[in-house]
Amino acid sequence: MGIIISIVNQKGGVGKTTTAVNLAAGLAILGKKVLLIDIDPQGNATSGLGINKDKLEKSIYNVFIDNTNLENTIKITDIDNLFIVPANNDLIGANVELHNVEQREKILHNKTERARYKFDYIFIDCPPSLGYLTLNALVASDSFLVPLQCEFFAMEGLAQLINTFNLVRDRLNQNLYIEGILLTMFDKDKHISIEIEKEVREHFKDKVFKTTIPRDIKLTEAQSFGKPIMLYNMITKASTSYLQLSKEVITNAKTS
Amino acid sequence: MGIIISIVNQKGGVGKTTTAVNLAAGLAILGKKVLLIDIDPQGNATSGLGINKDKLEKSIYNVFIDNTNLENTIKITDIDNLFIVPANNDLIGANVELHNVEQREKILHNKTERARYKFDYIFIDCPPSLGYLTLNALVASDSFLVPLQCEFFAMEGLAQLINTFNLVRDRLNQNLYIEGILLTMFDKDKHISIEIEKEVREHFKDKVFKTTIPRDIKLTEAQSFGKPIMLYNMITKASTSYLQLSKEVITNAKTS
Ligand SMILES: Nc1ncnc2c1ncn2[C@@H]1O[C@H](COP(=O)(O)OP(=O)(O)OP(=O)(O)O)[C@@H](O)[C@H]1O
Ligand SMILES: Nc1ncnc2c1ncn2[C@@H]1O[C@H](COP(=O)(O)OP(=O)(O)OP(=O)(O)O)[C@@H](O)[C@H]1O
Ligand SMILES: [Mg+2]
Ligand SMILES: [Mg+2]
Repeated sequence: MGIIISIVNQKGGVGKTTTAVNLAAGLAILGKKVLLIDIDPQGNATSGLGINKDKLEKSIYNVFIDNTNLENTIKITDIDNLFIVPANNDLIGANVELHNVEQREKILHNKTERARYKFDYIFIDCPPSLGYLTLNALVASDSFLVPLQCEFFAMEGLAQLINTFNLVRDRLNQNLYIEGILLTMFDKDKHISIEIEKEVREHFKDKVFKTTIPRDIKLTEAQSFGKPIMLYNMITKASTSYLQLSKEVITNAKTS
Repeated sequence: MGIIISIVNQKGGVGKTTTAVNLAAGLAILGKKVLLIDIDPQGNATSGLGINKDKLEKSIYNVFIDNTNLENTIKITDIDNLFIVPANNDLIGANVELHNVEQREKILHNKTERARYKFDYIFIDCPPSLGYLTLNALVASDSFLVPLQCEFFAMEGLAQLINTFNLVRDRLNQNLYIEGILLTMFDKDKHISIEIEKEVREHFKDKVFKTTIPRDIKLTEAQSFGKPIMLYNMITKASTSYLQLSKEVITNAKTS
């Protein structure tokens, strides 16, 4: 049975998509069967894996709004073992369209249950907000992973995110747990990065991944070519970090 | 009569709040009377100006939801001439709460009209989404400023943002125009920054500010002290760039 992990943080630009794409690719390269579900109207995970958003017949929008099965939207990627449910701009109106729908926060949960039998890991890349789309992801998930930029504003949002997690766990998904906090864009030469890392590790202890992701412009370059970092430049530090993170996620799954 | 400018981009982490705070501070230092309205539930502009979000009696939430006058929420900042309407987590539910309200996209417009007579510039810092809050900002504004990170995913969202602008202009605010596109986190040593600048200037021509904002960790440090960059470190390149941008905005206002 595969596990479902949401990549969540309402703070914008902290590395949610970059982590979703490269962690999913890392696990696929290590032999796991992986599905990445893009529920962000920006569709960055979709284009980050080289899929043309303008030529999609079906996307996650159809799963949310016209009851299409998840299986009918799954596309292959350049990496064996890695599949994606794409997103595009159609999803922009979903927050409003879902407002008057019965059990609007459980739609994704009902649609993803069957996929657990086909994949070892299912990741959900969330938009930078705590609306119905992100709520759907948290209800559908076993756990959630929080990319955290080592900067001041990113720390501010953490308390709010933990509040939301507690609400979802108490009311909608009792078994939801935190997969971990991942420090991204870490720059060991900047005082603020070191300071924030210390604070986060003291506060959240073993909930923080041992792996940190360094700031590396090659990640952005890889995205402009629609490739995960391992296919763009295997020897860069960001590539080895994301592979290391993949191994850490596998180890955690075994021991939890 | 003051002009109202929204700082908008649904892509997260591109420098909306950093621009809102430092451009507002720059204009205040140059002698203009400036109001900054924070409509992002994260409240980063509020804490970026040193205001404690947990001790607010009234915030922008009250303006949206219980018809409080904007004037009753305005607070002073460390800078003469610069005032703020703060935001906090209360605003998280606003997208849903506004759904069944009459003329939900015109609330902010009706509340800000009087403030034009007291301020030379009114800026609105928006969240990273195109929901009711951002819609309210675009309807209330004369123009909008788009911070654009010089990276691939940021370019992707631009087409969608221009679509939304056209929709708002055609249906809700005929006079809305683009104040400009601002290149942020610009790194002249990175090939991808140079490439994206060239593409954006070719495509958007005089709609792109001449001033670009360099990547500078001092901006993040200043935020952790709740200060605009000019109060934290006046001689850094980011400080001179935001002052230069302030002058460019003043010049544009004279000639348009
Ligand atoms: N470790 C890193 N080093 C350098 N740049 C990075 C790193 N991680 C992400 N980036 C860049 O930072 C920007 C933001 O990353 P990304 O889009 O993954 O964040 P996000 O949290 O998904 O954003 P959003 O909130 O808009 O969904 C991107 O342009 C990406 O290329
Ligand atoms: N020119 C710059 N150089 C270096 N860091 C910057 C620069 N501008 C912004 N930052 C940092 O990048 C992060 C994102 O900036 P900011 O929070 O202003 O973006 P935003 O678009 O308002 O994000 P959100 O979408 O969450 O509202 C912050 O931690 C900020 O300190
Ligand atoms: Mg993203
Ligand atoms: Mg912001």
